[in-house]
Amino acid sequence: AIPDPSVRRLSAYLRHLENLAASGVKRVSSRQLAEYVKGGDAQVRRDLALFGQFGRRGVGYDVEDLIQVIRTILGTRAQWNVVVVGAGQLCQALLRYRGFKERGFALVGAFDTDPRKIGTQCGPVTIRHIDAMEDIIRKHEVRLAILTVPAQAAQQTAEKLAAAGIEGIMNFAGAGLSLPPHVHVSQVDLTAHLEQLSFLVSSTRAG
Amino acid sequence: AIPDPSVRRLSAYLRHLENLAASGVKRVSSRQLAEYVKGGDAQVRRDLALFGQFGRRGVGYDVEDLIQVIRTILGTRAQWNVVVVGAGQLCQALLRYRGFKERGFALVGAFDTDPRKIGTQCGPVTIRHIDAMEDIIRKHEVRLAILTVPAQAAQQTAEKLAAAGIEGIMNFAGAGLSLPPHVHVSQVDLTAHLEQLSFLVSSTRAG
Ligand SMILES: NC(=O)c1ccc[n+]([C@@H]2O[C@H](COP(=O)([O-])OP(=O)(O)OC[C@H]3O[C@@H](n4cnc5c(N)ncnc54)[C@H](O)[C@@H]3O)[C@@H](O)[C@H]2O)c1
Ligand SMILES: NC(=O)c1ccc[n+]([C@@H]2O[C@H](COP(=O)([O-])OP(=O)(O)OC[C@H]3O[C@@H](n4cnc5c(N)ncnc54)[C@H](O)[C@@H]3O)[C@@H](O)[C@H]2O)c1
Repeated sequence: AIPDPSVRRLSAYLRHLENLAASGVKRVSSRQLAEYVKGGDAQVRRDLALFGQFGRRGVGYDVEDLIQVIRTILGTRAQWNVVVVGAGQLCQALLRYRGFKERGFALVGAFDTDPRKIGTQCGPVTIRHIDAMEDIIRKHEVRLAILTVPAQAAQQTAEKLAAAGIEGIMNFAGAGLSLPPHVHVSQVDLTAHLEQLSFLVSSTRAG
Repeated sequence: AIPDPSVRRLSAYLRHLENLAASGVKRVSSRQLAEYVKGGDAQVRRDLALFGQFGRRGVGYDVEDLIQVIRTILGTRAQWNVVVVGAGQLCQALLRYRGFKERGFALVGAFDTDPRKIGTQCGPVTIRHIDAMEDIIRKHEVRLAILTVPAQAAQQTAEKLAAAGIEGIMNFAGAGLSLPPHVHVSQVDLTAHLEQLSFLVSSTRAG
C-alpha cells in the first residue's frame, strides 16, 4: 500500500503541474517539482519511481504526461459525483468553487434539515431535505461526500451516508467518526494550518 | 527542528483532547490518542517524549495538562490576531466560524478591493479596503494572515502582507508563493482531500 504522505505529495505535484500546463510549460525537472514539497528532488524521483515514472536525466518529465499518470494513480481521470451534507456557510463556499469540477469532482447534491434552506438554489444545485439524499446518491452513483454539519450531528449523518453507499467522506466537523473499515475518512482541520504557522513563527522568533 | 508531520499530529491530538475535555474525561492513554492519528501508540509516545512528556504506564496522561503542554509547544496559549484578505465566499464562512477564536486565533480584520464589499459587516468585522490593511496590521500587532484572493492576485497580495510585518500566511489560493525566508506559508488544498479519497476508494475496489 502507498503511504498517505506520498499520496498527499502527488496532489501537491499535481497542483504545480496544472499551474505549469496553464502557462504553457511543456517539461519540468525533479528539482523544479521539489520546490513545492519538502524533501528535495531525491524525494520527487523516489515518489515518481514508486509509480514507474522515470524522467531522463537532463531532460526531466513531460508535464502533460505526468499529469495524466498522477491522475491515473489518484483515480481522477474519470469524474466522481460528490454530495455535500449540511448546507451552511462552508457548504455555500464549496458549492460555488469551480476548482473541484476542473479536477474531476462534480458536486451533484446538497442536503440539510433546516426548512428555511430546503428548495433554495446554491451554486449548481438546489438544497434538498436529507430524506431525499439516499435516492440522489443511488441515481447519480455517488461514492464520495463532504460533511459540513455541526459536530454533534456528524456521526449520525456519516452513518446515513455509509448506509446509502458512500465509501469516502471529507469531514469538516470536528468530531472523529467511527465507521465500517471500507468507508474512508479524510479529516479537514483548518485550525491546524494556523497552529502550524504559530509554531513556525514562534520558533523563528525564539531563535 | 521538529518535522512538519509531528506538528500536524500535535494538532490532531489537540483536537481529540479538546473533545475529551468537553465531555468531562480526565485521563487518556497513548493507545486512545493513537486512534486519531496513523502510527499506533508507539508513535504517540515518541511524539510526546520529543516534548518531554512521559505518561505513567497504566495511568496514561492528564487531559488538561496535555492540552496546555501541546498549546505551549504550538505557541497558542496566548492569542494571535489574524487578518483575512479577499472577502469572498470562503472568507465569509471563515469569519463566521467560532472555532478559530476558541483555539487562540482572533480574526481582527478583512480586506478586499471590490467597492461593493467595502463597509459591509461580515461576522465580527467590517470589510475594509486593502489600503487600510497596513495600519490595522500594525495597530493590532498582527503576525498571521489568511489569503483568500483569486490565484492571480495571490503573489502581489502576499508581498503586501510581508511588507506590513506578516510572518505566517495560510494560503487558499492555488498559486505557489515566493516570499522571504522568514515568512512561513501553510498551503491549504481542499481538492487534495478528495483526491486522497479517490485514491483510497479506487484501491479498495481494485482489491
Ligand atoms: N466555517 C468554517 O470556516 C469552518 C472551519 C472549520 C470547521 N468547520 C466545521 O464545519 C462544519 C460546518 O460549518 P459551518 O460554518 O458551515 O456551519 P453552519 O452552522 O453554517 O452550517 C451547518 C449546517 O448543517 C445543517 N444541519 C444541522 N444538522 C444537520 C443534520 N442532522 N443533517 C443535515 N444538515 C444538518 C444546519 O441546518 C446548517 O445549515 C461545522 O462542524 C464546523 O465546526 C467550519
Ligand atoms: N471556495 C472554496 O471552496 C475554495 C476552495 C479551495 C480554494 N479556493 C481558493 O480560495 C480563493 C478564494 O475563493 P473564493 O471562493 O472565496 O473566491 P471569491 O471570488 O468568492 O472571493 C475572492 C475575493 O477576493 C477579492 N479580491 C480580488 N483581488 C483582490 C486583491 N488584489 N486584493 C484583495 N482582494 C481581492 C475579490 O473582490 C473577492 O471578494 C481562490 O483563490 C480559490 O481558488 C476556494
